[in-house]
Amino acid sequence: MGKVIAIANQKGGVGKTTCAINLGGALVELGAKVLCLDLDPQANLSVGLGIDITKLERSIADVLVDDDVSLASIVRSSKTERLDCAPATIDLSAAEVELFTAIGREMALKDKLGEEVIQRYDFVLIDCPPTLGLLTVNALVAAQGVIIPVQTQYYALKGVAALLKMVRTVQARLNPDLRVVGILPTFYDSRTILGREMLDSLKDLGDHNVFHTVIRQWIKLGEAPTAGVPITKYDARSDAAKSFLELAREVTALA
Amino acid sequence: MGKVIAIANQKGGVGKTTCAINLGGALVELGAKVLCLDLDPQANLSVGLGIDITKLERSIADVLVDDDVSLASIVRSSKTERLDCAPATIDLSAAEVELFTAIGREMALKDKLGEEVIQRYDFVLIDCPPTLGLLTVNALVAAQGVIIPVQTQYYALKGVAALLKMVRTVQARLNPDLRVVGILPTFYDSRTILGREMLDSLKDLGDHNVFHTVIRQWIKLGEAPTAGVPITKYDARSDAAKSFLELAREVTALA
Ligand SMILES: Nc1ncnc2c1ncn2[C@@H]1O[C@H](COP(=O)(O)OP(=O)(O)OP(=O)(O)O)[C@@H](O)[C@H]1O
Ligand SMILES: Nc1ncnc2c1ncn2[C@@H]1O[C@H](COP(=O)(O)OP(=O)(O)OP(=O)(O)O)[C@@H](O)[C@H]1O
Ligand SMILES: [Mg+2]
Ligand SMILES: [Mg+2]
Repeated sequence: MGKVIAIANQKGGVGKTTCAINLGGALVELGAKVLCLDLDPQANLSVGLGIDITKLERSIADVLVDDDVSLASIVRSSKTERLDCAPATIDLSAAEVELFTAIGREMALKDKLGEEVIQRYDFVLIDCPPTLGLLTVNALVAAQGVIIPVQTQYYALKGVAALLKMVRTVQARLNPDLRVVGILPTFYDSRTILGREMLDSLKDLGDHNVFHTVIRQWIKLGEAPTAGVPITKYDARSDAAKSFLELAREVTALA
Repeated sequence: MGKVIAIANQKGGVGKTTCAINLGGALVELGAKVLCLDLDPQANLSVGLGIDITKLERSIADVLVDDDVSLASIVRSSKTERLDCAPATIDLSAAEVELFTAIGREMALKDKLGEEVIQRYDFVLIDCPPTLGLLTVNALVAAQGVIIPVQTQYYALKGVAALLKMVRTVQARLNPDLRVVGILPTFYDSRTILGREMLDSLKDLGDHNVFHTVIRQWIKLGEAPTAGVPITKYDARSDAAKSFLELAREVTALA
């Protein structure tokens, strides 16, 4: 049975999409079958996996607001074998507004993420937008775990407490199975005092697991999306690819 | 009469807050009086200007939803002379939800940003959250100009068209005075092919002004917020400070 993991942080630009795509790519290298589900109207995950979102007739927005549209019907294969994508478009913004007044609005994704899809994959990774709104709540309700990428920067650390508070509220009211798989330090630069200080603060935040794997800043991680593939395909021998393989092993052991 | 400029981009982590604080600091160095207004529930601008947001009785959230609370009543001075702040807290998330069903919900900020505040400043800079929601729309309706920071990265370029479309809609329906002051390339690294290619694509995007000033990646820009001051105070002789002074001259000439 596939493990559903949300990748969330309301702070923008911390590497959520980069984590979803490249952890997905690395899990595939370890033999897993993975579905990457795009829950951000920016649709960076879909674009980063090489999907032409201008040609999509249906996307995750339809699945959330239209009972007749199943999740399975919008899943597409990506350029990478065993790595599928449930794509998003900008329509997801309007779907979020429509969901606002729906009954059971926080369960819209969970209702559609049924056995018949989950059992086809070892992991379902959900990429979240940079807000704590209804889309992120839907991801946390549908998931069993959440990975929190946090830039080793001052502003990024400030926001983690608010996210952990929301996770606790979702656990208490909507999804008791939800747990924090780990906090992932990103954009780490060990040469700077700021980087080292922020990494230490991250580890002192509380009793949550902080991954041993630390994602440094690598130019290739910014290049791979232009080719529509994860780093494990773009440059398998790179340090960046090795780091995500290490992360994939940690996640497999923990999940 | 003060110029009101929104700093907006729904893509996360592109340097909106960094631009608001450091452009503000640089304008002050050129002799201007500046108000930085925080319209992001993450409150990074408020924190980056050294405001202790845990001790605030009132913030921008109260101004938006309570007729009795004026903008002037929440303005505080920062550690930097002639650079004031209208702070935010996490309460702004709840205020955005409350605004959703209010009559004239897009004009809530414009109504409160009256003459008596604007005429005390040469510039009012509004920091926006990483979404195209109601808070960003309020900023675009209240402003005469918008500055769009764009990372010279693949995903960041993809989102600019959607933002420019929203700007056109706001101009047509709610604020005919609004115009794009300029697109600001950020995190630029001229040593990489990706950086140079993305900068070229940015310039080809359309007939909008792209600032001559380009903000490169400087560690000190990540350090300055820990001291609660703009880069012009944190390290006045740094390349980062010089770049923002150059930007301030461009903005003063254009505004
Ligand atoms: N470790 C890294 N090294 C270098 N570049 C990176 C790294 N991680 C992400 N990037 C690049 O930085 C930018 C921000 O990352 P990404 O878009 O994954 O963050 P995000 O949290 O998903 O952003 P958003 O909040 O907008 O959804 C992207 O252009 C990405 O290619
Ligand atoms: N040119 C730069 N060089 C180095 N670090 C930078 C630069 N600009 C911003 N930063 C750092 O990168 C991070 C992201 O920048 P910032 O928070 O200003 O972006 P933002 O667009 O306001 O993010 P959000 O979408 O979350 O509001 C911050 O930690 C900031 O200190
Ligand atoms: Mg993303
Ligand atoms: Mg910001």
